[in-house]
Amino acid sequence: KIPKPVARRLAIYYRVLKEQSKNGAETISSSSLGRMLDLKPSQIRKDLSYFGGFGKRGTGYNVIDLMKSIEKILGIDKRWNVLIIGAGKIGRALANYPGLIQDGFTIKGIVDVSEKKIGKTIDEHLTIEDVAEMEKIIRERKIEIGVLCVPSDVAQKVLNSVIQYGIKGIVNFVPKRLKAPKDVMIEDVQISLSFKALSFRMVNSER
Amino acid sequence: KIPKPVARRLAIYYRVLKEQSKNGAETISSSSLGRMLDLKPSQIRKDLSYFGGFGKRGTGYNVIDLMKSIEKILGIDKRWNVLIIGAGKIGRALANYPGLIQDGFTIKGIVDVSEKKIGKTIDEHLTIEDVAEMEKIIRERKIEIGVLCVPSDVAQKVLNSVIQYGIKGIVNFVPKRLKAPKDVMIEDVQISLSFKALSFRMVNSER
Ligand SMILES: NC(=O)c1ccc[n+]([C@@H]2O[C@H](COP(=O)([O-])OP(=O)(O)OC[C@H]3O[C@@H](n4cnc5c(N)ncnc54)[C@H](O)[C@@H]3O)[C@@H](O)[C@H]2O)c1
Ligand SMILES: NC(=O)c1ccc[n+]([C@@H]2O[C@H](COP(=O)([O-])OP(=O)(O)OC[C@H]3O[C@@H](n4cnc5c(N)ncnc54)[C@H](O)[C@@H]3O)[C@@H](O)[C@H]2O)c1
Repeated sequence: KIPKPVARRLAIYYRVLKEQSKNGAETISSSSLGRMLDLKPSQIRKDLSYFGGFGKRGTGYNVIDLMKSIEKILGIDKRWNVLIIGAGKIGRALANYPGLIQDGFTIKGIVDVSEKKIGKTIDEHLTIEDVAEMEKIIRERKIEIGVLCVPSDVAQKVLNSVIQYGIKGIVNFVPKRLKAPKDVMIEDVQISLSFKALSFRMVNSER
Repeated sequence: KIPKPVARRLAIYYRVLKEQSKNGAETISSSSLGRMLDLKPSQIRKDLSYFGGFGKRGTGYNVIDLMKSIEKILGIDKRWNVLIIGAGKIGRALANYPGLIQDGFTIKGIVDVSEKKIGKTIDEHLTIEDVAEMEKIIRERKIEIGVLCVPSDVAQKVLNSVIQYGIKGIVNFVPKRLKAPKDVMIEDVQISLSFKALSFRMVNSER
């Protein structure tokens, strides 16, 4: 079993591997991966060995093979149907962000409560719909992941109804620890962590 | 010296400590912190011992003392002046987000290139200004951190000018690895990592 911190690093390696493969690289060494990510090559080799990703002496790892293995471990070798709840600034920024679709997360819908927003198009595939239709949308479009982009005061209520309609995975942007049954996974996004990671590096004037 | 992964965990503990302190808790044990964050108490005790954060047997850690120590380590015991570059969806969501100010990151300005946006107010303290004024804003308001919320195709150019005006720390939302001199720290925000962390947990049906 792969520990969560290792999985998080594999997701970071994956982005670099994707870039490398786009630039035509067939192999990559742990030392050049280490240089790009400011990590020790020994840490990278240890992480990759969790699933039998072994480099050949002198040539390194096969980029495509590594990507395929990481996709399977992270569960992104399949498509996930995603619903965004809350078509405000964050919700619409995510709906427009090609990075999610490229990694296997397809935005199948975006809902809101505001009359002014319902009916507005985001792009040719996506129009803001009424949150009252959520149950039907989750069932008909086989939604597996909900993204909470609503104000704090309604977050728990919205989460309760999303769970009631059968969703088991949540990406939560609301800065509040929300309660859910044991079989529902919630992943909290805290953008302020990146700011703290930066201030830590600046006061320690690290690389 | 504290390793980066430990610093990242300290930032996560900090948010829970802040909540606990708001709810009036004076002490907290590593086991209750562990339950809230789904981490092993031994990992928490190890992390906190890096800076001499020791709990007393039976009563645990003093919440305020821990917060003060973590603030110092993460460099959030001081105020950072922040400039947001790009007043689009992400930029405006950050400008409106109280979580940043609470953690010591004060948004001192937000700039854009679009005539339609320049002059629009965000709230009573903040109005979108012209990116052409950036050099003056960075100097007069002693900006230390720049937040890149611009399209990919202009990101490197915008970064070069921000660095030229003396900024040493960047939070980057643009999905591109940007080049900067060694003394400039860039912290990449990848929201899709949270989606991958979720899909990993869902396929491994972890807690
Ligand atoms: N995690 C972070 O680091 C971070 C950063 C910025 C913002 N945020 C949070 O993300 C959330 C969204 O932020 P934003 O800037 O996009 O806010 P916003 O006000 O622009 O958007 C919120 C949207 O939710 C809609 N809404 C309200 N009640 C609803 C309901 N019951 N069902 C469906 N939609 C509903 C509103 O109509 C609005 O369109 C907020 O909770 C904010 O605090 C988090
Ligand atoms: N990291 C992530 O996970 C993630 C998620 C969503 C979006 N994004 C990225 O964040 C960036 C912003 O996204 P958005 O949805 O807010 O886009 P947006 O189009 O809503 O906003 C971009 C803003 O930048 C302004 N701009 C363009 N050139 C400029 C310049 N030279 N100087 C100053 N401002 C300039 C535009 O006028 C616009 O207001 C994009 O690069 C997007 O790919 C990243």
